[in-house]
Amino acid sequence: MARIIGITNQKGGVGKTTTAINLTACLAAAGRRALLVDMDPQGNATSGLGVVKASITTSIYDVLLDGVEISRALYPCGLDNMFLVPSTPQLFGADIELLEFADKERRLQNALASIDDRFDYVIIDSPPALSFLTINVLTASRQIIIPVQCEYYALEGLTQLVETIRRVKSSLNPHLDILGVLMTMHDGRTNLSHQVVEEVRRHFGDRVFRTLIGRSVRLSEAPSYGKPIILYDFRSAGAAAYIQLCEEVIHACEAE
Amino acid sequence: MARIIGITNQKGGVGKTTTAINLTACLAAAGRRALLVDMDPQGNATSGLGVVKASITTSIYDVLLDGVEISRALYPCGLDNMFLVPSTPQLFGADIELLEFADKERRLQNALASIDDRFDYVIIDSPPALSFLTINVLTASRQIIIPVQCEYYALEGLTQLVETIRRVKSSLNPHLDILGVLMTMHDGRTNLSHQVVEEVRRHFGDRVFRTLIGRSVRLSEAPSYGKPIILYDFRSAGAAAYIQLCEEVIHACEAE
Ligand SMILES: Nc1ncnc2c1ncn2[C@@H]1O[C@H](COP(=O)(O)OP(=O)(O)OP(=O)(O)O)[C@@H](O)[C@H]1O
Ligand SMILES: Nc1ncnc2c1ncn2[C@@H]1O[C@H](COP(=O)(O)OP(=O)(O)OP(=O)(O)O)[C@@H](O)[C@H]1O
Ligand SMILES: [Mg+2]
Ligand SMILES: [Mg+2]
Repeated sequence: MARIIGITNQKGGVGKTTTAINLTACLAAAGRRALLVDMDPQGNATSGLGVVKASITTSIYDVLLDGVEISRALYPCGLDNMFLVPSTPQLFGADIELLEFADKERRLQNALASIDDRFDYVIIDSPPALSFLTINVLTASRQIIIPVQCEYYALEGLTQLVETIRRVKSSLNPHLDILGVLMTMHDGRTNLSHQVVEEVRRHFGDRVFRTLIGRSVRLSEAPSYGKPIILYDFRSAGAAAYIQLCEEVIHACEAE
Repeated sequence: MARIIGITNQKGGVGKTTTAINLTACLAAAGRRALLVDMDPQGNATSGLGVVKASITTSIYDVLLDGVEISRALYPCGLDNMFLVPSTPQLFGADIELLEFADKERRLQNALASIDDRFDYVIIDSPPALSFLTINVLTASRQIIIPVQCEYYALEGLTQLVETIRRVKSSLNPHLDILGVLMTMHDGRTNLSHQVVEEVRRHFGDRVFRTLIGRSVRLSEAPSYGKPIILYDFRSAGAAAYIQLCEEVIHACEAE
């Protein structure tokens, strides 16, 4: 049974895609069969792995809206054990188009059921919104990772997100839990970073990952080469941070 | 007649709110009557100006969904000549709730018509999505500023955004134009920043503002004090950059 982990936060630019790509890649490098699902119409996880949108014949849009088997939308992405379900700009219309379906919140959950035994981990990247696409991610996931940028605005949306997770848990997905809050773009030289980390630790206690992802230019360069950080620059601080996160996730998910 | 400028980009975390707050504040400091409208359910423009959400009796939600006069939703925010129409979390439901209205794309445009003579500039902050809230911003605005972070992913969404602007221009708002593309969080030390600026200049030519907003910690600290940068740290590089942008905007809008 695959462990399905959604990466969500409606605040924009907090490191959702960067975390989704690099966590999936590290899990694959650690020998787990790992699938990354791009549920963001922007398709940054797709292009960040070098998959050219024009070459995509079956995307997550076809799976959610036309009921195409998700196994027909699996694309290799440069690492053994790792596959991607890509996103295309067609997905921009999905929030409205999903309204017509009786099972509008469960389209992703139902689609993933058919490949549950083929993967150890399914990591899902979300758009920066509390839309039906994000509700689908929350309904399909058993666990959630919340990336939080070490910035003032990042704190503000957390209450709203936690409330939305609570509501999905009580009405659509009783198994849903927060696996952890991940501090991203941490800059040890600024007071702001320290204050935000302290504030988040005060709210979430030990649900905050010990791993802090530091701000690192190599991490933001990697997607322009279509590679996860462990293939772009294995020796960088960004690679070390995501390898450490991966170990924390494996320990939390497999120690049960 | 107020000059209505929307700040939009569906990519998250590119500096929309930071630009909306600081451009409005600089316009007010330059003696223009300036209104900031927060159309993002996250409400970062509202909290970034120190307006406490619990103290808000009338917000943009009441204006858009209940037809309340927008003049009843004007809040002072620490600078003469500057007012804010705040956002509250109720706005998260607006995308779906707006579907029931025949004029669902024009709710903001119609609301702003009643205060057109009270302001010289109306600046509108948008959410990171191509949703009905953003369509309302595009329909209400005569001009658009597109903040683009100096990062790889920032390039990807531009084609989609320009296409959406073109569609709104032909179907809902023939006056709509791109006032300019603003490069944000520029870091002169990285190749990536230079490459992205070059790429954007190649696409947009002289529609790219000469002002580059450099990455500056003071800019990200200011919202935690509820102040625009010119009140938080007038001598900072961030303040100088937004003052320069303000001059470019005044020159472009008032030289006509
Ligand atoms: N630790 C880091 N250090 C430096 N840059 C980073 C780091 N993590 C992410 N970035 C860069 O910051 C930007 C925002 O990150 P990313 O796109 O992953 O966020 P997101 O939450 O997925 O954004 P969106 O809300 O638009 O989906 C990207 O350009 C990315 O390359
Ligand atoms: N020039 C800058 N230098 C340093 N930090 C900046 C700069 N501009 C913005 N920031 C910080 O980067 C983060 C993202 O900026 P901001 O929230 O304005 O982007 P946004 O596009 O409005 O995000 P969203 O898509 O969530 O609405 C914020 O924490 C902000 O304080
Ligand atoms: Mg993303
Ligand atoms: Mg914003």
